[in-house]
Amino acid sequence: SANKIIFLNQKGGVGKTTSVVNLGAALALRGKRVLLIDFDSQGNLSSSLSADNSAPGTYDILTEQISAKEACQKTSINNLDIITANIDLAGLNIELVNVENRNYYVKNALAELENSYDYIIGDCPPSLGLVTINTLVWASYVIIPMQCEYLAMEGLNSLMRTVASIKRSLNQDLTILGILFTMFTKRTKLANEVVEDVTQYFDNLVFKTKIPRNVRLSEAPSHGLPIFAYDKHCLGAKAYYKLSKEVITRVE
Amino acid sequence: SANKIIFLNQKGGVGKTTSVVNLGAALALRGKRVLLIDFDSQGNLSSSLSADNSAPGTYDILTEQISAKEACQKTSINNLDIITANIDLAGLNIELVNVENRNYYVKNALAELENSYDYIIGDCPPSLGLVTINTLVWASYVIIPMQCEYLAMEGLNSLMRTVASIKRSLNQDLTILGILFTMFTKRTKLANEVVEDVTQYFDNLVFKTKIPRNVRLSEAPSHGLPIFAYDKHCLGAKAYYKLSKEVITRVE
Ligand SMILES: Nc1ncnc2c1ncn2[C@@H]1O[C@H](COP(=O)(O)OP(=O)(O)OP(=O)(O)O)[C@@H](O)[C@H]1O
Ligand SMILES: Nc1ncnc2c1ncn2[C@@H]1O[C@H](COP(=O)(O)OP(=O)(O)OP(=O)(O)O)[C@@H](O)[C@H]1O
Ligand SMILES: [Mg+2]
Ligand SMILES: [Mg+2]
Repeated sequence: SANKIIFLNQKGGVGKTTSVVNLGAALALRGKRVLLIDFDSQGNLSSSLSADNSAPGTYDILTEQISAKEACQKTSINNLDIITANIDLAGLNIELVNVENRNYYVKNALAELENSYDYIIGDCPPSLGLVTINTLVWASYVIIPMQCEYLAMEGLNSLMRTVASIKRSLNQDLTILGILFTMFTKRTKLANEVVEDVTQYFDNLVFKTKIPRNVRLSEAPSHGLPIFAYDKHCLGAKAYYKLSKEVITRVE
Repeated sequence: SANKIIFLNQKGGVGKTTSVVNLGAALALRGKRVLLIDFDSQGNLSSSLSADNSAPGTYDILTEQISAKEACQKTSINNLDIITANIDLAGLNIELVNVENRNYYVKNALAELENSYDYIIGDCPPSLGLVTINTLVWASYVIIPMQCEYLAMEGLNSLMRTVASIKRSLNQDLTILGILFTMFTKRTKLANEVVEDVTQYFDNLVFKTKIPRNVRLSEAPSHGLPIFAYDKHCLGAKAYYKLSKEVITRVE
């Protein structure tokens, strides 16, 4: 059944959405059946792939207006589907507060997709609200993207503690698949210091692949394309392609 | 009485915290009495100024365990005080849901500070939860920091709509003081396109001052210092000093 992965970091702007789009596309290029799910009411994942986020999406599935299977949309990339999100999802953090079983909404709603895909990858918002907690109860793996910046290190320990407490109380299968350095610039002293500190502390958890800062990655979303369709020879594309190999090795 | 300003953008990593620290410090250098308030449970504002975020802070004020005046801490900069935040604040978005008057907690708790400062500046988390809504009900001005990136433009209209709806229903005094471009790189085509698009659409709302991408700004927090104490001659320091002049002109 499907490998369920979420990209999570409550620190904002660390490359969660960019990583979901391009890891997903790389796995699809390698022939895996991949579904991406937008759990962020900003809908950046949906717009990065020119998906129609006025069509029924994550909010409609979680409020049982449509089934998960019906909400899957094809993208321009073969083997790559998406479930979109829009501003409706923002209200769910409040709507779910007083509901029985509020932590299992995502897990229950997405159960029917388990055999249709090899990888299901979720993009989370930069917060640890109820929707995000729901994705931690559903997922089997967490990937933590982090910028090589001082402020990005601050929240890492508290994030690890949150994942550990969900694993203990709500989802024994949950594992941290790895920490992914994003927007890395070799020539910056601070970046190298952060990489050294985090690698010394978390050792094998850190992915060998580092995603370099590459302006082509920030241009691709304005064309609604993953990097492989926008500029397949750039450094960003090569890095995400290499990451997909590492993810497959860790998972399979 | 004090000019109450919040830095708000639900898009993550756009320079909210960096702007609050350095605009605050620049106003203090110009002799204004300034208080910074951390409304983000990540506590990045607190750590950027080496403040003690285990001392009573925003959460303790909003749950009425301590008064706002008692929670003000001095920083290493003259005329610059801070109220800190830590992970406790994350729970408040849920705790406040079923409470009477839940939108006025910040406004009521901070009323006693109005005459002690010239500027009170709040740093918001990258989400539009109940704590953030509370800051919109309290503030007189909103500054929207935005990166010159495609994905950052996506959320701008929905943010403007949120501010307009709070102004209509909960806080008639609320005004958008301006849109601030951050991490701007002159040589990137995408950055110039975004600046052009946003300026054409929002015209006078856009601050003339653009904050350049400058690695010194991302190094300063690891020393717990605003940019003026870390490297007062760098481009980042000059830009925030210039911004403080523009803010004073718009406000006073
Ligand atoms: N490796 C990279 N090189 C250059 N730009 C990048 C890279 N990765 C992401 N970006 C750009 O940086 C910005 C932040 O990335 P992204 O939106 O993916 O982060 P996020 O963690 O999903 O943000 P949020 O917390 O708001 O959800 C975007 O404008 C994106 O285009
Ligand atoms: N002008 C700049 N030049 C270079 N780096 C910057 C600049 N402004 C901010 N940074 C760095 O970029 C990262 C994001 O900035 P910051 O944390 O201030 O954004 P934020 O909007 O507060 O993020 P969040 O949404 O997580 O609260 C930080 O590591 C910061 O040090
Ligand atoms: Mg995102
Ligand atoms: Mg911040």
